[in-house]
Amino acid sequence: EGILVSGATIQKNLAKIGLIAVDNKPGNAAKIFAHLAGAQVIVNDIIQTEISSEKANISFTVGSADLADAKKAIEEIVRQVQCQDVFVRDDIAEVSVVGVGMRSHCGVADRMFKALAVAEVNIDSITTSEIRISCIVDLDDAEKALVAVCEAFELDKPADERTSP
Amino acid sequence: EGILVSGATIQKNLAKIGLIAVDNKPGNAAKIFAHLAGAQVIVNDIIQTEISSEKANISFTVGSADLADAKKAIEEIVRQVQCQDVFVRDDIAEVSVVGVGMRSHCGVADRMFKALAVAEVNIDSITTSEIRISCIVDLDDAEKALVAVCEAFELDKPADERTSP
Ligand SMILES: C[C@@H](O)[C@H](N)C(=O)O
Ligand SMILES: C[C@@H](O)[C@H](N)C(=O)O
Repeated sequence: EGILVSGATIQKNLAKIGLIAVDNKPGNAAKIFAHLAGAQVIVNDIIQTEISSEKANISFTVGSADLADAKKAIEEIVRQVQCQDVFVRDDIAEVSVVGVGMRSHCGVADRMFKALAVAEVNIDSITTSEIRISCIVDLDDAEKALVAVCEAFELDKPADERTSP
Repeated sequence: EGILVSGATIQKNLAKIGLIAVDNKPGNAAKIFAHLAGAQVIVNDIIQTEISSEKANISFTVGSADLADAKKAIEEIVRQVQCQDVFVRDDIAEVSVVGVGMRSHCGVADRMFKALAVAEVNIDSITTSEIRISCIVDLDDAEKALVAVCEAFELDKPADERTSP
């Protein structure tokens, strides 16, 4: 498959806001992110999953410095989007595996999740793209997670000595 | 910010499987994706959001051709991860906006969601990365969504004649 995982990163100073059970109708995502843009909040990753045809969960990460402004903006908008609950976590870190050809994630995702499972690190949320897989974990587990992932992908060895992916 | 949205894409022939309320404890994501890897299913994007400290939603997309194998593999594993419900959608398309410097999504995400809202296209799920923002929409809305997004980012004009982002 030619998947080459070239590195792993950890990002701290991160916070996550989750909106649980937002009305799943056109315009609600636009309302939330327009309101955040208006509050000059820079959003990192956005994740939405559908819970049913009526409801969806939307969560997003911001730099820790923006958390207070983001929280305030979200509190102002929750009623307009019929959101049932807001979840805020500022004790998180994001561990990512980066590389080319991640498209067929199965080899990479499987190995990353297994490494975190063996290290007893809980995965709070997941996002993937063609070039990376990112997991939000507890801040206390950040180093443990990074070490587990580096070992699983043998990132301490030169690329040509690693077993694929 | 130097955000340059360079293009928009639409991907059909896609299906999405959502696992609702999976036990949020270490090892469960590894079980699910190891089982899919064992069934030779190539997974596109993986999205997980937390619903509470006990439960999480995990969804992933596969090519339409892999849906039957993926469904079978998931049915075999749902009890082991205490998943309450499985959601399958094969009537979807993924519309993406691609470009460099998307990191501070607020300008781009906001504009994309607004374009879809005005076109009355419902967003089923969202994933973002440094280089793209992707929304899953109903298959029937695929063309409408692509046109709305291309107009919002003026993709029919040369890059130097567009208003930022
Ligand atoms: C929940 C939210 O994303 C909604 N489905 C929308 O289209 O805006
Ligand atoms: C839900 C699942 O991702 C679980 N939290 C895990 O770590 O595997």
